[in-house]
Amino acid sequence: MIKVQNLWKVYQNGSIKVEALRGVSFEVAEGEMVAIMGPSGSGKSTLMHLLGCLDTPTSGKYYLAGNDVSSLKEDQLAEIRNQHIGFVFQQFNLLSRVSILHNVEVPLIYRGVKKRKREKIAREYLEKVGLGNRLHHNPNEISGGQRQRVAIARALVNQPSLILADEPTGNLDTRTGEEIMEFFCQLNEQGHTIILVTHEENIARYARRILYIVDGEITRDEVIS
Amino acid sequence: MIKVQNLWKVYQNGSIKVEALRGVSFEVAEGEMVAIMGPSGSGKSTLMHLLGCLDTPTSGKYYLAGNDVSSLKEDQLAEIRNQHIGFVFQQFNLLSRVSILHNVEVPLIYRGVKKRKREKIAREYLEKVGLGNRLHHNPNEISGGQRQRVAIARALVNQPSLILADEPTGNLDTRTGEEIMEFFCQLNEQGHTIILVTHEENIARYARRILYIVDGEITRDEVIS
Ligand SMILES: Nc1ncnc2c1ncn2[C@@H]1O[C@H](COP(=O)(O)OP(=O)(O)OP(=O)(O)O)[C@@H](O)[C@H]1O
Ligand SMILES: Nc1ncnc2c1ncn2[C@@H]1O[C@H](COP(=O)(O)OP(=O)(O)OP(=O)(O)O)[C@@H](O)[C@H]1O
Ligand SMILES: [Mg+2]
Ligand SMILES: [Mg+2]
Repeated sequence: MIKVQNLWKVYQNGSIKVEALRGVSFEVAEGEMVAIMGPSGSGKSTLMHLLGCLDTPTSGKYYLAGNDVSSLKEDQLAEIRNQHIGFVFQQFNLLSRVSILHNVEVPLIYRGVKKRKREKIAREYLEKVGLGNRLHHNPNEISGGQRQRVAIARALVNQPSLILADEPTGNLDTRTGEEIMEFFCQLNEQGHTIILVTHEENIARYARRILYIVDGEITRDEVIS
Repeated sequence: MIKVQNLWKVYQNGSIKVEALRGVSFEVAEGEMVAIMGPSGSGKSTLMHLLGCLDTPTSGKYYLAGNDVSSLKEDQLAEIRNQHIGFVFQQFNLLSRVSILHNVEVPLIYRGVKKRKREKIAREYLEKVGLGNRLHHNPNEISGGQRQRVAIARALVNQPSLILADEPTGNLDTRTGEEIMEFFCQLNEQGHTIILVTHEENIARYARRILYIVDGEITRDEVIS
């Protein structure tokens, strides 16, 4: 499903050069659930953005479902992002001026789903994350963890084959975090591939495998029982 | 230091009424360190905003250092916020178009500190949170946890007597989170009053006392050893 070879990402701002990723290589099979852990600033979100086709590497190769992503044009990448990838951003990236219902509808709009059906599906996913009674509030009118849950619902609403979740429980109490992880596990059992970044050990243990990244390099790749 | 009596916060959006805080009462002595825990949506950030004089209650009383906050005018509240309170927001609220150095200087500007001294102090605090080598980057050019650390440095730079931190380690790996908590403990030993919201038990245990809030009400007030 995913094959990453010697990925480098270097940010150059004026005179300062930041090597965010330094020769990262690994594979993820279809249907796997993998956790990524590592210190703040170690390269986790940068890696997730590359995997999500939201950014391109400075060098190295990324094969997604066999295709060399670097060889794809922007419109093909957009297609892949919309159809096959669900991304939960570390800082949610919700549209603040529209309702949470509309926020969750957006990926369905890109897919051409008709309004009546769209609302029904969006409502369903918001109910799954415990926000069925707040559909018409906008993100400024709900709590931090509730926004996080809207971001999760939006990432899943297209039933993407690849789910990338960057700290999906960072703003959630333990119980709510576990409910969300149960939800991810169900999706994984149905065959969705899931890669999640977390700094919480108990959350990482829902996955079968943990990748550790430090200063832009993979230091450990551990299958857990 | 803090005395809260029967605080209510009700949000009315059209027909929907949300009772975010429902008769909250408690006291915090000067120099105490208290943690607040509770489910997502239970009222933690709402309470923090009231304590930080960033918002006013629907009803109830809030006495800060003996003063009835509800009787104070906006300019007096602004004075209190700038001089005496350091607030770490759940979603950081950094200025994205300026450097992290400038972000941390802002509270010092309000205090009339001259440029040379301001830069020196801001640099110091950014070094304390491990970002001394990124001073001239802006928030878009650093990681989520690094932004969180900038927000912490900014909240502390005025050496406020009351520090309110809303999930200060939510985006930090365990080790970095512990370093931040060590920093808070030092400040507490120097006499600063600290109230922090967290969903992580190990972070809460740095405090001497944990308040539990569920559906806008305090359900437990536990001194821990
Ligand atoms: N402007 C608003 N209008 C309507 N409801 C609001 C508004 N702001 C907050 N709320 C609601 O008030 C309740 C408490 O919100 P608050 O942000 O205090 O929760 P919290 O405990 O900080 O949650 P989290 O742990 O998810 O950050 C939530 O149900 C939230 O949706
Ligand atoms: N646009 C940019 N310009 C310069 N440096 C950047 C940029 N974006 C990220 N970085 C740097 O790249 C490194 C990796 O960032 P990344 O966001 O991947 O870390 P992370 O592991 O997700 O951290 P966190 O756990 O704090 O969220 C960090 O040092 C960060 O400051
Ligand atoms: Mg990150
Ligand atoms: Mg909150």
